[in-house]
Amino acid sequence: PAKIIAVANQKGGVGKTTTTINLSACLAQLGRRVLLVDLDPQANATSGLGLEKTVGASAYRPLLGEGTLADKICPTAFERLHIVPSEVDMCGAEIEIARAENHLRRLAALLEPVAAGDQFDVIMIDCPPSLGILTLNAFAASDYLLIPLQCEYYALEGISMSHKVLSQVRDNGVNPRLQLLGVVMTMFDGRTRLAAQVVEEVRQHFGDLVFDTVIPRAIRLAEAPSFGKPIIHYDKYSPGAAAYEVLAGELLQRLKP
Amino acid sequence: PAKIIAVANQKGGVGKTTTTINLSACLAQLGRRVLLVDLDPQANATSGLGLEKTVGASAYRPLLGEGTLADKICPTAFERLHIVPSEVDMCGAEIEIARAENHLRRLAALLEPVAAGDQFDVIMIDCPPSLGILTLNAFAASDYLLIPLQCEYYALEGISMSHKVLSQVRDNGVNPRLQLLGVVMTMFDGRTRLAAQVVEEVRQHFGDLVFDTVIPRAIRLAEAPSFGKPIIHYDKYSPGAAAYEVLAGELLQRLKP
Ligand SMILES: Nc1ncnc2c1ncn2[C@@H]1O[C@H](COP(=O)(O)OP(=O)(O)OP(=O)(O)O)[C@@H](O)[C@H]1O
Ligand SMILES: Nc1ncnc2c1ncn2[C@@H]1O[C@H](COP(=O)(O)OP(=O)(O)OP(=O)(O)O)[C@@H](O)[C@H]1O
Ligand SMILES: [Mg+2]
Ligand SMILES: [Mg+2]
Repeated sequence: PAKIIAVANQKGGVGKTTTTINLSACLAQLGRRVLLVDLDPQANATSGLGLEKTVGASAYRPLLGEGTLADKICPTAFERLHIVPSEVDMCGAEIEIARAENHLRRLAALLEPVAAGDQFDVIMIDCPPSLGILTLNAFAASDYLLIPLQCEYYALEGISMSHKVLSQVRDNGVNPRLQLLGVVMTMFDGRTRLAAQVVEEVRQHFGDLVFDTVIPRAIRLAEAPSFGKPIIHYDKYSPGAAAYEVLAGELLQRLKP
Repeated sequence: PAKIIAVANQKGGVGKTTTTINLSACLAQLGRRVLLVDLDPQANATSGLGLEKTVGASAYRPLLGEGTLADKICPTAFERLHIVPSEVDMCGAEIEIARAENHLRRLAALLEPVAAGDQFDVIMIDCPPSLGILTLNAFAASDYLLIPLQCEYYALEGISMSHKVLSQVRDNGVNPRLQLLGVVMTMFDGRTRLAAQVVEEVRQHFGDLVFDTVIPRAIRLAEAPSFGKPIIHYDKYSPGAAAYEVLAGELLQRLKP
């Protein structure tokens, strides 16, 4: 069965989508079969992998009880990497799901048959920048939580909130198996004191939970999505590509049974 | 009566809070009496102005019908600048407000007496990175919408969504007076081609609606919130401070009757 990893952080613009796309692509390159679920109405992971945003293509209708998630799985241009795309309709999803039955475990119920099958080794879920219904559904459906953390002041403030919600989801029985896989430092700019201070503070706070690999701020990472490609397919020898390749290796070490 | 401006963009990390804090501080320096309403559960504008996040201090209870907004207005350390702080409880607000009566105009009803009075000239609302209930309440309560737009690819993709929602709010009668005050380009990094491409594309799309002033990517802007100060009080002579001062002047030109 596949391991399910939610990539989440309430703080916006910290590199959730960039991390989900590039880790998924690197894991596929290492031979794992990966499904990326784009749960963000902005559909950045969908366009970042070169797909159009098509009405009706997302998990939206299945989350409201119409059809299965398997119907929505599409291939991408990249070997061993599939996606459940997002769409604009997902904006309305939060309110409609909030009013539905069993509103926190709807994604969990949809993903169970997909994860139980033999099609995928890893399922990565890209979450919107909030702790609303869609993100809580991702927490309820996942084995692990991965928190990208930008090396800046505001990002530091928000980390305790995500951690608190993880404990709540685990302790109130919504998903007792959810564990924090780790915290990934992103957009590290070696020229500033601020970045180094934030990394030090996070390591003091979270210790070994912080991945050794730090993702540098690198313009090629911001350019790649405009070509619909992960960094290893856009600029294979760039610092951003190297960092995500090393991170993928570190992630596999942590997933070992 | 005060003019009410919502600062919003569904995309995360584009500079909504940084723009709300620094424009508010510059307008106060220019002699305007400003109220900043922090509508984001992350409460970044609250801590960025040096206030603690205190339980019960936010607009949360008034939005659910308990008490007035006037009760929640606090002074800041900066002359002519007041704030309605945010708090963690605001996370739960979206679901509770969604179930309440008149759920889109609850903030509008709370702000009406404050704006009608003679205490403030400008009210700025910092929105969370979503188009959910809290942001829709801000749209319903405001005279103008200001959209900060990061000079990067994903930010470009999201701009049409905010514009679409603005038209919906105006045309379906929730708030017929809402206008787009403009689009502010943020985190412009002159060393990259990507930033210049994005600015050009936005100017083609939105023409005169794009402010002339472009906010540069400047590390001092990211450092200032860790000292609880707007940039003009943290590093008055920095490029970030100059850019927001010029932007404040341009904004006042656009607000002229
Ligand atoms: N290491 C990096 N170096 C440079 N730019 C980066 C890096 N990581 C991400 N970016 C860029 O920063 C912006 C924010 O990243 P991204 O969209 O991945 O964050 P996010 O957390 O998914 O945002 P949201 O909260 O809106 O979902 C994007 O324009 C992205 O291209
Ligand atoms: N012009 C700038 N130059 C450098 N850093 C900036 C600039 N503007 C904002 N920042 C930093 O970038 C990060 C994102 O900015 P900010 O938090 O204001 O965005 P936001 O849109 O309010 O985010 P959210 O979507 O989470 O509410 C912050 O760490 C902030 O300090
Ligand atoms: Mg994203
Ligand atoms: Mg903000």
